[in-house]
Formats: sequence, C-alpha cells, structure tokens
Amino acid sequence: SRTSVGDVMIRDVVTIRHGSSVEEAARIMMTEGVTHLPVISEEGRLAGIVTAWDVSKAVALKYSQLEEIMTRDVVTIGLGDPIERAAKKMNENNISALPVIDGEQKVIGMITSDGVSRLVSVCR
Amino acid sequence: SRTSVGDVMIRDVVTIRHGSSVEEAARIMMTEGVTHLPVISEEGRLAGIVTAWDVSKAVALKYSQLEEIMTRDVVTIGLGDPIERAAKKMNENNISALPVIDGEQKVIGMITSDGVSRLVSVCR
Ligand SMILES: C[S@@+](CC[C@H](N)C(=O)[O-])C[C@H]1O[C@@H](n2cnc3c(N)ncnc32)[C@H](O)[C@@H]1O
Ligand SMILES: C[S@@+](CC[C@H](N)C(=O)[O-])C[C@H]1O[C@@H](n2cnc3c(N)ncnc32)[C@H](O)[C@@H]1O
Repeated sequence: SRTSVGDVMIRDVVTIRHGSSVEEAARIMMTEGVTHLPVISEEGRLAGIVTAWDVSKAVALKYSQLEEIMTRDVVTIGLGDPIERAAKKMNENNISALPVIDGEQKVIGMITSDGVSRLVSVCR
Repeated sequence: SRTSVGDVMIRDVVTIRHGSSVEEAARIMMTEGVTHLPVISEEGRLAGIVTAWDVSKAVALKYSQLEEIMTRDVVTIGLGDPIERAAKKMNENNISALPVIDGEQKVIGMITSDGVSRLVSVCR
C-alpha cells in the first residue's frame, strides 16, 4: 500500500528527560495514558526509550532510576517509510512502538502497533 | 477479509490468580515478556485484566494489591469473530489486547494489536 509512516504516526509525542526517576515515568504514563516514552537528552536528542513493561520490571527488581531500566539502543523509523516496514520492524523486535526521527536524532513522531492495527479496522 | 480471531490469537495465554499482588504481576510480566494478564477466579473464569500500564499506575499511586488496579469490566472477543471486529474493538476502547473467551467465561486465547499489526507486515 502507499500509506507512509507520516500518514499514521502520532505527532504530539509525550517524552521524558534523561536522568528522571522510575516514579516520574510512571506518573507521566498514568496522566497521559501512554505506554511508551522516548527518553530525551539535554540537547533534545533521542537517548533511549522506556515503556510500561520497563516500569513493571523495575517493580519486580526494585529499581528506582530510569537509567536502570531504559533501553538505549532504540529501533526507529523514518517519516517516508511505508507502513509495512514499520509493522515488520516492530514484529521482528517484539516491540510495540517506534519513534520517528529526523536527520538530527530529534523525535518528530511515534508509530505504534495500535496505530497500525487501527488501519486494519478501517481498510479491509 | 476472511481472517478470524482464531487464526491470529495467542493460544498459550499467561494469566494471574485473583487476589495476587502488584509485585507478583510485575514479576510474571518480566519473566514471560508479556504486557497483558487476564485475572482468573478460583473457578477458572475471567474476573478482570491487568496490564503493564496498570502496574505503572500502581507505582505512581503507591498501590500494592491487584484489586486496586485491575480492570473488572473486560472487553472480550469470540473465536469466530473477524479480525476487523477485534481491531475495531481495541481501537474504540483504546486498549491493546482482548481475551478470547468460550461460552463459560473461560479464557481460550488472547488477541493483541501487535498480532493484528503483524498481519499488515505480511499481507499488504
Ligand atoms: C521486548 S518488549 C515487550 C513488551 C512490549 N511489546 C513493549 O513494546 O513494551 C519490551 C522492551 O522493549 C523495549 N522497547 C520498546 N520499544 C522499543 C524501541 N522502539 N526500540 C528499542 N527498544 C524498545 C522496551 O524498553 C522494553 O525493555
Ligand atoms: C486505556 S488502556 C491504555 C494503555 C494501553 N493501550 C493498554 O492496553 O494497556 C489501559 C487500561 O486499559 C485496561 N485494559 C486493557 N485491556 C483491556 C480489556 N481487554 N478490557 C478492559 N480493559 C482493558 C487496562 O486494565 C488499563 O487500565
């Protein structure tokens, strides 16, 4: 299909600052109703990602700092990439969200398996 | 399309017993790599659902019992329902998983937006 990541992605991405606590991440997820937070460095670049699953892991292992649970090596996608490529990347890595980044590692959007699944509910 | 819920659902569903703690839910999600746990009563019937998002909420609000965070009114789907109906139900309720139940409220499978998204990565 000719649907691109830019057609489906969330544009107002909720993020968290590098160096925050697990409790802060939990509070943001609760108030914003989101399960994935890109972690942003002081210069405004993508530094990692933390999800509700990571917060849950912190409960099991009694961790309190974001550093201890965030994933640094983030799988991302480009604005112009076809939606099938995003779905494939999420499936291959067993993840449910991909930050969309520009040429300077800045987060310009987020695509989730929820967003891709919604396409199926309207197109077939 | 003629893809049914039964064609795509997870059959080995990881669940949790009613009356468990938040920490127990977190431990199961970590070791099993899942983010959604149907809560099962002593008679083996669906009593609720708890997700990594709920565990994250428990961190923000300092809750420790499953009772305090689980959702009792569960949105479910039938084995023979078309996949589009599952995608629509998840989208309308802003949820990422639906337990598949039989006529006696027993959980026989689980369909997730990840599973639906995977269809897009292979079929289009
Ligand atoms: C393996 S997934 C399983 C649970 C669920 N599918 C999810 O995405 O949260 C959980 C792990 O994937 C990581 N993760 C989520 N999105 C990611 C992404 N775009 N790039 C790298 N890691 C990611 C999280 O930090 C977490 O440690
Ligand atoms: C509104 S969703 C938002 C986060 C994410 N999309 C998810 O599904 O976890 C989170 C809430 O939905 C609830 N939930 C998840 N799956 C559900 C289902 N099949 N039926 C009813 N509630 C569900 C969870 O218990 C949690 O309180």
